[in-house]
Amino acid sequence: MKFISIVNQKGGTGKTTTAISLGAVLAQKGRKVLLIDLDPQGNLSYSLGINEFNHTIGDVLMGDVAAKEAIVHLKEEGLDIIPSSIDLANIEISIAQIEERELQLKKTLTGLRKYDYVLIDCPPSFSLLAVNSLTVSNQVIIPMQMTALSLQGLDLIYSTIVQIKSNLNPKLKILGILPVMVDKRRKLSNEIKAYIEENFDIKMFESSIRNNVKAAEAPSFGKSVINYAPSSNSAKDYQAFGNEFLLISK
Amino acid sequence: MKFISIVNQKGGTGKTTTAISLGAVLAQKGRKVLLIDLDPQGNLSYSLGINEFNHTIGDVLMGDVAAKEAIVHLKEEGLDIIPSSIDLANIEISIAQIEERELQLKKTLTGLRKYDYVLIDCPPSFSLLAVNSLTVSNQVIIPMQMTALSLQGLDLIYSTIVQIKSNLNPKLKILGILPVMVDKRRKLSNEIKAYIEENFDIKMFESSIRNNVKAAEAPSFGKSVINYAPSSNSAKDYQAFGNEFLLISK
Ligand SMILES: Nc1ncnc2c1ncn2[C@@H]1O[C@H](COP(=O)(O)OP(=O)(O)OP(=O)(O)O)[C@@H](O)[C@H]1O
Ligand SMILES: Nc1ncnc2c1ncn2[C@@H]1O[C@H](COP(=O)(O)OP(=O)(O)OP(=O)(O)O)[C@@H](O)[C@H]1O
Ligand SMILES: [Mg+2]
Ligand SMILES: [Mg+2]
Repeated sequence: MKFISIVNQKGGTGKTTTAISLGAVLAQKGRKVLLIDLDPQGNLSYSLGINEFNHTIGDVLMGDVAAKEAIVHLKEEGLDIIPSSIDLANIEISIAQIEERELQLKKTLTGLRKYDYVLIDCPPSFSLLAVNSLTVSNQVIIPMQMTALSLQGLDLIYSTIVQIKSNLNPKLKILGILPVMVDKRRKLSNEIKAYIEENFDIKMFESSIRNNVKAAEAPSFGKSVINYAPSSNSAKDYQAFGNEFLLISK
Repeated sequence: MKFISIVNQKGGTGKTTTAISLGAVLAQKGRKVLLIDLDPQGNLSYSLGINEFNHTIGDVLMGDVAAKEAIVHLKEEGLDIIPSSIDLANIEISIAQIEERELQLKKTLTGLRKYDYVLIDCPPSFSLLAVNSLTVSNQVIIPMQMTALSLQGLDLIYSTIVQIKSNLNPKLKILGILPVMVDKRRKLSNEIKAYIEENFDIKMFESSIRNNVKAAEAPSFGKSVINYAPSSNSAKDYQAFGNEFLLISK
């Protein structure tokens, strides 16, 4: 059972879209997948059409409900999800007062059935929630736009992960950077890609996800782009990424 | 002297790019402009080439230094800035313990020279920092991508602003929503725009900012796109927005 953080503290870098799309591709390939929405803004839950639910990841973190009780099964997508809601913002503040606060997710995310992959969608900040995700995870995927501002964020992500690796979770491994919303015609995309490859000791996935309106439309239908528009460029790109992921994530 | 929050808790919606570009356009038109980087990730500071500084907005918030002391003058852009650094993340946590914590920015942002506009760039969350910005502000600009997930965020922004207006700052006024990174060919952009106009009681600016690689390149040169690429589409769009802003912001 692999726990994978989808992380980038920069906003709008395709974290949620990647968590959903990768999850849907893996589910199509017969893997058992659990998605966890760890963002108080609940984009992942919303994108999969989840408006009503009994329990959230916040309830799980507070120890009010067992993780298993908070699971919603999505029949069409073939995967499970633990949703979030805005109460998670206050719960993050409460957890900050607990001793071993970075371990709260690890302590409460127990008693789950045997999933192949648990993908955790993180919020755009290096808040306690993201640290909790990195502390419980085996692997990390970093979706990134190929822009100048994304580079500024990369330093911070890398040093945060190095810190967590040495203090809290030695087994944590960066699987790689996934270039997203790529416009292949742009010189900038290739320049940023090359710069990262030369200056950072982080693997970059071969696959990249093109900028494609279908990915931006899918959330209003409550579906992954994989199911909403299977022949679209973004769906095809995520299929290729899913294959690459399966090879590397052993 | 008008204080304006550039706010949207959704990540990557062009807040920082808008704060810088609008500021640069107003400065070109002879207005005295101060930019405040209120994001611990310091994108605004980085985008304007500020790597070394004596004081940050964090020092100001903690009362360690007068606001005036933290100002950096940017000669080429013709505007002033109070930068931020990652220490702002811990400072936000400290401020949360203070009584009247939503008023800390209002209390410490004093003794400034007479600026025409103070533009405050907010982080991607509805954290205490964003609330402080909204509490001290006269006006709000909401930059938004025209995608389905942006709509989910709009409810939350609106209710947060309504709450602050009734509890903390009755004079707060939403100037409008600015569509950013727009691809005019996309049906989705027009659908989202129409949906907002029909369902939200929030004005939408006539101007919109097109998706344009020059805007994504500018930060690596430490310049606003207005100065980096004055004849680019994004620079022209921000010029038009600057004119519209001046008419409305009276
Ligand atoms: N490949 C793509 N092509 C076009 N639009 C995309 C693509 N991937 C994501 N988007 C859109 O871009 C916006 C940002 O993506 P997303 O919400 O997945 O990023 P995020 O990193 O999770 O953001 P946040 O930091 O706010 O959590 C969304 O409106 C999404 O629908
Ligand atoms: N008009 C545009 N065309 C193309 N790229 C743009 C445009 N405006 C902004 N960008 C790029 O898109 C990314 C997100 O923009 P920006 O950082 O300004 O958003 P933000 O809302 O401040 O993000 P965050 O939520 O992380 O603070 C950046 O890499 C930026 O350079
Ligand atoms: Mg997200
Ligand atoms: Mg920003």
